[in-house]
Amino acid sequence: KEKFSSLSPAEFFKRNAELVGFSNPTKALYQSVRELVENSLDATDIHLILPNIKLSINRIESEQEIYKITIEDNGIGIPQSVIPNAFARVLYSSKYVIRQSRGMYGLGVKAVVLYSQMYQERPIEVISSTIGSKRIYGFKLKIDINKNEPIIYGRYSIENSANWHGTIVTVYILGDWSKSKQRIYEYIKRTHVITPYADFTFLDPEGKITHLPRITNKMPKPPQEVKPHPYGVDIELIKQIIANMRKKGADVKWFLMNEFQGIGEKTAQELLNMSGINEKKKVERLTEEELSKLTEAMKNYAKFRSPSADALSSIGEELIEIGLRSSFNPEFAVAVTRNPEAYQGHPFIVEAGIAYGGNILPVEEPIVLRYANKIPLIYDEKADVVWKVVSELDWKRYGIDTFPAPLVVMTHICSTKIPYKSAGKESIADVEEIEKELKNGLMEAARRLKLYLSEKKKEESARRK
Amino acid sequence: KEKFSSLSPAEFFKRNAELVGFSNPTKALYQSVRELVENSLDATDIHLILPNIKLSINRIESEQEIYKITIEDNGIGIPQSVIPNAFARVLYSSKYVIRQSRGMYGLGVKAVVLYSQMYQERPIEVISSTIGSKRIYGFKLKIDINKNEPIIYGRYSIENSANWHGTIVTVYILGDWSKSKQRIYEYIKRTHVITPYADFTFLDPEGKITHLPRITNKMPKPPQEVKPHPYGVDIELIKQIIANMRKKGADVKWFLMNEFQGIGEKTAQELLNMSGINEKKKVERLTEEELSKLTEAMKNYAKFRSPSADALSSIGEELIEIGLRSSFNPEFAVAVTRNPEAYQGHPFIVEAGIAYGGNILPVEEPIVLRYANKIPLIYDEKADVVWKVVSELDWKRYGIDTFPAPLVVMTHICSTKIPYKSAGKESIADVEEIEKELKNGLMEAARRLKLYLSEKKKEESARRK
Ligand SMILES: Nc1ncnc2c1ncn2[C@@H]1O[C@H](COP(=O)(O)OP(=O)(O)OP(=O)(O)O)[C@@H](O)[C@H]1O
Ligand SMILES: Nc1ncnc2c1ncn2[C@@H]1O[C@H](COP(=O)(O)OP(=O)(O)OP(=O)(O)O)[C@@H](O)[C@H]1O
Ligand SMILES: [Mg+2]
Ligand SMILES: [Mg+2]
Repeated sequence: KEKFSSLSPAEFFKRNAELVGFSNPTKALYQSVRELVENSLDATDIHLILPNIKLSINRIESEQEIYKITIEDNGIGIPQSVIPNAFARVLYSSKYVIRQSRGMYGLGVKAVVLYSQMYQERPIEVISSTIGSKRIYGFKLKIDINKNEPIIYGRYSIENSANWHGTIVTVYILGDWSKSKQRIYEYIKRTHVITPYADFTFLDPEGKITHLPRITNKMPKPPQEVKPHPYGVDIELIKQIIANMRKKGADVKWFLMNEFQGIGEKTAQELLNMSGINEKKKVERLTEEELSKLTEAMKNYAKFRSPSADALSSIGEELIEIGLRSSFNPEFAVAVTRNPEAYQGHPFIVEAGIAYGGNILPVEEPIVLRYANKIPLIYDEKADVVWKVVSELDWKRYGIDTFPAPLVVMTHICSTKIPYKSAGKESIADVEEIEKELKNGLMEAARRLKLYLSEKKKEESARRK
Repeated sequence: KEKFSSLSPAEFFKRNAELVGFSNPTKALYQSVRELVENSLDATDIHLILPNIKLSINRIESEQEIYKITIEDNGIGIPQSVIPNAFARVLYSSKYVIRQSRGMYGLGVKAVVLYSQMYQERPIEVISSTIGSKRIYGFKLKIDINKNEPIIYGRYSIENSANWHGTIVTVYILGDWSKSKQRIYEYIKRTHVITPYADFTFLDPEGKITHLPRITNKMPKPPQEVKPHPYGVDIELIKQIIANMRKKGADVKWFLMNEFQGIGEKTAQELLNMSGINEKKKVERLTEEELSKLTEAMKNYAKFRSPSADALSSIGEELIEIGLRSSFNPEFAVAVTRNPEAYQGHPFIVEAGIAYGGNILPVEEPIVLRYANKIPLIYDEKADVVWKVVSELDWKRYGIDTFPAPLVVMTHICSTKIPYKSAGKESIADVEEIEKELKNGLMEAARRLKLYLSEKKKEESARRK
């Protein structure tokens, strides 16, 4: 009587497109732009390439609001053998590794393609060439939603005579430019402010061209892939690491010392004693109960050093302060980059910035600019843990007696895993460790504001005498 | 250099367990209880069975906080051939049909099993018998996370001599009872308040037994499965309906008149004229472009009647008011059930209740009790569209001059698709049509409060004379 059925991941995220940010045409146009831009930036700055990104949005139908979005980057490109899966297989990604990147789910561009297929019939077009490749490859693709597989509508290759590398993506989606416009411009500008080594060109549907030029050639140190940290383990993760090991027949002591960060010989022995496991036991022969004991030991062992911050790449105090000054022309600006911390085995860094006065108009509530892994977050502000922390701060203690006040607050959280509230990547869940660091970072910046405001008061009362 | 890989849906939701409500052991214990209770209620009241639900949570390990959760219901049971998939295959469900139910994603109980496997090694146990079945079937299951398939650790069947029907689920998870306790009790009590035809027994880890007895035998009219509404279509949905059609070789006119609600002969012809499609054309032979034109025609045709409310099952004004009175002992209570509306082809009904004074203590902000498809929502209040509407209401206009005030507001949204912000089902996205109806429903209830408060004022000033 009840009808049982299963869904492919493509069917699931198409039916529930709001779970990946595609709730309506206005949001869809914004989400498409941000997913494409984030893929292009991951393909460049993580690999120490100065990003050149060209984005255009053109309206191509008069009856329906169908927009053609084209984005071109000079990134590392995508090998032709994986292009179909990268763009047309949901839950397929090169970012399932332990390293900070903007992407993390293997969903982003596929959600754009799914939405594209809902209201118009043109396939997505991808042109790409990897560094040093002799040929440039082109594909026209759709997603077979029932099977979660690519359908190749066309493919070709041409000689790469100019030694180009990068990716060009063209996709057609139902949108609403007039309602999305403001947030799309905000997204691009706020991205450029913290990515001043990137060159952006944007052609909008009204024909307006915006060029945000490269301001510096200095690039941040790229994040490195790291091994899992013991505090981040669970039984199923250990099973997966064992299944993926290249070395066969390894004993459990070798496994602990080589597949995880921060486990030396002495620590490995201690963990095995705690779990009652013989150090010579082959790791593929561990029983369910032994895996459970080992997981428990790793979670409870108190003396691991913190997870490595090599996997992270912060914005930096200098860049944040420059960005605040250039955006707002304030009378005061400060930025704080905290030391690395961790939650559930994932390292993270909180950065906070404050700008005050000058050209900032007084506002009822602080203007809050949230960032996560170098992505500007624009929707769902009130749901974000950052908003909770900013609104719970007692600004009186830092010299802001009343609101309205000319105050801008910027926050950046970077991590090997950002705990977003949903796969649309709009707001961050309130993880205790992150909330605590946000509070400490904001208070540290606010104390510098307090110092400035009290100095300013002294000067003003001195001047009056 | 970049490592490409794919994830099964089980791997994806295990890695990102916070996307399905499992962010930490405290939340996990709560989420496990609510996913199990919601499955038991869907298996009973949708099928006109008076629900008897027995829930127990016992702590079974002293070093780690492992809890054994057992739930038993007298519902329709699950056929033995699908039990393994129902509990151990992510994205498998009987609720992928167009009919109001608490479940909707095919994820809920699987998320419990995934989390269960992360920190302890016992499989989930399921015992079930469908109505009239001669045998009762038992399984011990785990999820093969890499393949997204069940692993059957054990199976058996016994004779069903007592003609029992229902389901018993036992699962072991890492939790934190002291931190979850309050919200778990709130969830159960708030569920019983709007489901007074259900009998709940709850044994908690401290040995306390709570019995919430059946208060009435009167059950709401169950929701019925309906056909898709034209306003809810898109190209891929039409393709899917065509692929699933039993009747082969149907022409497109038959297809429109029989596979959708609200399309008669005249309307079908109009749609085909708008799309330039011959009425005799076989539906499997429609081109991509014709499917696109047909979708556009259905979205733009202005004369469809509203989506059928047969698929819905509201709580009802009487039950809401009784619930408010029994929970709060107020001096005033009112409930409003609005007429059905629709968003994106999905019908929905908003219900609103207000309670004031009496035993309600004055509060700084109204106490807001949110419900969706008869589920109490407890987390993420500030992210919910309901909170936005309640806080934007000008309570002064309705006789509440200042806060603190003794005010409770209840809202219920029921629909064939609740637009949750995430698959953890904690808060509702701000869909314009729903926001508008919430506002209208609350204002309608608030006007009755205003009337009561002004009458009360008159009586009080009359008494003083
Ligand atoms: N412009 C690009 N240049 C190079 N590689 C790209 C580009 N766009 C996409 N890719 C590749 O395709 C993969 C899939 O992209 P997709 O956006 O679906 O997922 P993701 O970026 O890994 O994660 P998320 O869902 O969080 O965005 C990426 O992991 C990347 O390897
Ligand atoms: N107690 C139960 N009695 C009868 N059927 C059940 C019970 N528990 C689960 N099922 C069946 O197993 C299926 C899967 O349950 P699961 O909780 O994973 O998904 P769902 O309830 O369909 O959706 P959601 O993810 O929103 O909870 C259900 O659709 C239902 O058919
Ligand atoms: Mg991406
Ligand atoms: Mg369920």
